[in-house]
Amino acid sequence: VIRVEDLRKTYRMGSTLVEALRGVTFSVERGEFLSVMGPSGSGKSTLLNLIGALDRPTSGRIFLDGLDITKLSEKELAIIRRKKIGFVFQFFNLIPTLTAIENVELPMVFSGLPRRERKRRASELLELVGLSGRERHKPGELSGGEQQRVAIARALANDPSVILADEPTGNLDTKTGEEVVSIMERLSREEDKTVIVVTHDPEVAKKTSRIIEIRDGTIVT
Amino acid sequence: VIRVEDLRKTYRMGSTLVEALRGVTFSVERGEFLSVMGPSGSGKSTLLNLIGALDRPTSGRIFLDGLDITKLSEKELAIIRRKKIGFVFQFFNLIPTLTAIENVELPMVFSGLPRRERKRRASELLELVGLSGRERHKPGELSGGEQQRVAIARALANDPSVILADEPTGNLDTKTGEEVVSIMERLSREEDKTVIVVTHDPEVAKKTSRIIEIRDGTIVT
Ligand SMILES: Nc1ncnc2c1ncn2[C@@H]1O[C@H](COP(=O)(O)OP(=O)(O)OP(=O)(O)O)[C@@H](O)[C@H]1O
Ligand SMILES: Nc1ncnc2c1ncn2[C@@H]1O[C@H](COP(=O)(O)OP(=O)(O)OP(=O)(O)O)[C@@H](O)[C@H]1O
Ligand SMILES: [Mg+2]
Ligand SMILES: [Mg+2]
Repeated sequence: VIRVEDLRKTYRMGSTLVEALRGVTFSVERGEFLSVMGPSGSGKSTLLNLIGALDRPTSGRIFLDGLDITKLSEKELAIIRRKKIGFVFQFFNLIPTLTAIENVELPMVFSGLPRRERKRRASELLELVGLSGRERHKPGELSGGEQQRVAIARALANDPSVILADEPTGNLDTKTGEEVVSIMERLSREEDKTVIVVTHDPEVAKKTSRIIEIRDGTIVT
Repeated sequence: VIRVEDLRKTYRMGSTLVEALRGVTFSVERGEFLSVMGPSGSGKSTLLNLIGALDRPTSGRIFLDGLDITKLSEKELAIIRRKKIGFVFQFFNLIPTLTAIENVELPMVFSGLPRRERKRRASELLELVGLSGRERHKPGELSGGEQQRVAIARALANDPSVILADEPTGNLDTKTGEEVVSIMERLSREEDKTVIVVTHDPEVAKKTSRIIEIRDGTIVT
């Protein structure tokens, strides 16, 4: 359901070029639970951002459900992102002026879910990640790991078929981290969702069905 | 060299009170390498922020080198923070408009180090954390773990006698994380610095001389 072909990404900084991805090719099946590992700075977030249509590759192709998303306009990409993809950012990207529950509701506001249904689902998702007592806290009133869990709940808001999670357990204790990984594993196994998790934690990778290793912008497994 | 007595911190949110720390007492010797562990939301960052004089306790006392810092003015606290304490924030708090090397230089600008000495030391510290090739990148042009390492280098800028690190390896791969922990261990053993690291990673805690466990705002070890 996801395929990338010879994907490259070069960042330009003034006169310096940084090759973050240097030709990455792989496929992911529907319902697969895949992890991407590699040293700090090896290109993992760059890869996830391209698959999640949050950034454009320098060259190469990305197929989502058979559709080459590198050929789409910004508008078409925004629709695909909203409907199909749930993204957990490495640094959460929560909106600081909204409460935890309002942050989780936001994707459902854009997809037009009725208010009552939206609030009920947001509350359920916060309960799922263990944050029922923190619905009205704003991000500044939450701990690091609590913010991370709000970001995970938000990624699940529109029940996406693809979940891309960039280091979703970095700020969580072992037990809470295991609960998050088992939520993602269950979504892939029971609801046939395709889950890609970038992680540094071998314990998280162990629970996935396949590990892709990246080093210096290329796949080494 | 650090002692906290019956430390309490209650956050007020409108009409709601959140008791983040409920009476914490312990001491840390000079040159000790201590870890603080506990579930997400248990009060670790709150504790570190109080010891680092970044926030005021609701009640209780904090002694730094025998001086009760809870009795000091904002101005006196700022001087102590700048001279004695190096703080690695859970989310780095780098200045987005400055490059990596400028971020590391900044504490030395405030402490009045001559420009050439400041630049030499900042470059050395970035090399120590493995970022020589990224000195001119701004935070937005760095990966998560690279930003984290800039924050670690910056905390060491004024050669502080106390280093407080809040989850310094959450975004680092195993090898890079081990390098950071061994830097901290060496600073405590060879230079008699007092290092407190908040961590979720048992592998990091294993390298420390003592582990304090916090749960629901109190010490449980
Ligand atoms: N906007 C940018 N401009 C220039 N270089 C960049 C930019 N974003 C990332 N880089 C560089 O590209 C490389 C890959 O970055 P990326 O964020 O994908 O790494 P990563 O594998 O996610 O690392 P980490 O595990 O530390 O989060 C890094 O070396 C980084 O310095
Ligand atoms: N400004 C605030 N207002 C209200 N509640 C707060 C505030 N800051 C933190 N809290 C609450 O206090 C508790 C302790 O927060 P703290 O950040 O110290 O936890 P932590 O142990 O560092 O967690 P983590 O491992 O997730 O970073 C949390 O439950 C959090 O919701
Ligand atoms: Mg990353
Ligand atoms: Mg914290």
